[in-house]
Amino acid sequence: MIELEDIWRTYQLGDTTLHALAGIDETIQDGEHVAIMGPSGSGKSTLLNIIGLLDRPTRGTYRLDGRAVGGLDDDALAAIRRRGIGYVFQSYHLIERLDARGNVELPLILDGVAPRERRGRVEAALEAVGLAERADHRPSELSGGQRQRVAIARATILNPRVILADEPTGNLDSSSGEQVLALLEGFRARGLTLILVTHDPAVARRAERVIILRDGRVVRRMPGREL
Amino acid sequence: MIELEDIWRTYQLGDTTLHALAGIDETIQDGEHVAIMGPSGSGKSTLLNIIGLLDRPTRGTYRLDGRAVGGLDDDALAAIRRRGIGYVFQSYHLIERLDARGNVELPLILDGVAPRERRGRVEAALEAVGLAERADHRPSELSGGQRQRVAIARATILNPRVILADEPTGNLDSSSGEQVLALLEGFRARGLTLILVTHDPAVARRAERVIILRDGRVVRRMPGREL
Ligand SMILES: Nc1ncnc2c1ncn2[C@@H]1O[C@H](COP(=O)(O)OP(=O)(O)OP(=O)(O)O)[C@@H](O)[C@H]1O
Ligand SMILES: Nc1ncnc2c1ncn2[C@@H]1O[C@H](COP(=O)(O)OP(=O)(O)OP(=O)(O)O)[C@@H](O)[C@H]1O
Ligand SMILES: [Mg+2]
Ligand SMILES: [Mg+2]
Repeated sequence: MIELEDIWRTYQLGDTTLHALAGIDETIQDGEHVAIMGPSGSGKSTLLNIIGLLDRPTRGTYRLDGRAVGGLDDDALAAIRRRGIGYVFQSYHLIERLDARGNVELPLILDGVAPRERRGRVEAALEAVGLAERADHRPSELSGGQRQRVAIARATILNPRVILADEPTGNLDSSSGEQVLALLEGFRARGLTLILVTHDPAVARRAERVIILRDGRVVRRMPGREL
Repeated sequence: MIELEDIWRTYQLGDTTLHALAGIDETIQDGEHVAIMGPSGSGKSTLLNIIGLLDRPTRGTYRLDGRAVGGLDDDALAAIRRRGIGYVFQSYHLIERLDARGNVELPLILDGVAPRERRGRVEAALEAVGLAERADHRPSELSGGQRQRVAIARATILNPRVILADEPTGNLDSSSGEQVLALLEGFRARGLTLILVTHDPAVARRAERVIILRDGRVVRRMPGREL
């Protein structure tokens, strides 16, 4: 369960104070499928980064499974992230030196999975995003959408309990986008929580609940089908 | 005028030969508004890179304004590019060390424009993409869509005769996307050629002509309104 209580994220630029998030109160239950929408610059990625333990709020409390994470040090946060949270970044953050297979395999290696088991799981993950034939391409040898799909395969390979995806279909044609959404939604059958940031109403409509941000605040909440 | 004659772009990966483009024949007239669509990995960015003189075909002839560019050296290509072609990249390629203002100003500096004139033109360009209040933010201090808009402002500031945009609205909400498309289409009033790669049919529909790629080939051409 994700509980956000009066969350602020403030930046200081010279003598200007910028509130990327300005008082977010939100609870997301286990197994929920939530979409976050809002104008460019409204705070969506910032919110996802805080939920994903990649950033700390300036003010407010974040309880993950009932436990306040604000008091934990970076190593403790990293441990929770590695096992429990899969993150598909808006700008992918793939490792240039590794090919698609190497990028997707990395979480398994860090998790101590044996080589033989790794091989099968990586092949399956690449297959599921339609990249079996690009396994040995490095990010620079892949198209934009192919990099996005590598990021998705990497984020989901440890079967994390929470998947955070920041504009996962932004660079995908409708058919690759459909394949990716079906994959992400398929994980929910195992009780996984899926939180997507998207600009695409067609993607948001598939969520149970849509949260709309504007200027760092939640301005509307609605069921996906009402979009 | 852009004339592509039997254009191939081939990559060698070990003993595999991959054709990113496999025989493209296409002519784009001055002032045309063209959208390029197609599945992830179908060759759209590769085609745009060749049109934009950032890449050379493995085979075939590219005539720009009647002149075959294949014989030109890198300096000559760079000179044509700098003045005549504005490119909005799928992954932006902004300079991290410079803020939004600095990134947008760079083409003007390279073109020898005086400081006083530069200031006004940069302010206007940032205003036009809704980023006047983010002028002193570096790319890492901007949202994904804000970076995309900086890339657009930078690509258009020299009023190039051809604008190439690779998924310019991919990270934008509908209202920022609308603002950007209106800006890009506004340039056409001066006779500029606009070539957009997009996955969004709503964006492609606004073009006069849509070219659909699949596996490195053109498989369909149609008027935008038929989408
Ligand atoms: N350096 C390279 N070496 C080998 N293959 C490459 C290289 N660069 C691109 N490719 C391959 O060429 C094909 C076309 O890539 P391109 O980037 O043009 O696709 P795209 O249509 O822009 O896709 P997207 O919609 O995902 O951005 C892809 O299958 C990609 O894997
Ligand atoms: N390091 C930083 N310093 C100052 N301001 C920042 C910093 N990082 C982000 N911002 C600002 O915080 C605001 C929210 O950014 P965020 O990336 O969360 O937006 P977003 O909703 O994800 O936008 P997009 O849809 O364009 O990706 C933006 O206005 C941005 O300029
Ligand atoms: Mg974002
Ligand atoms: Mg591309």
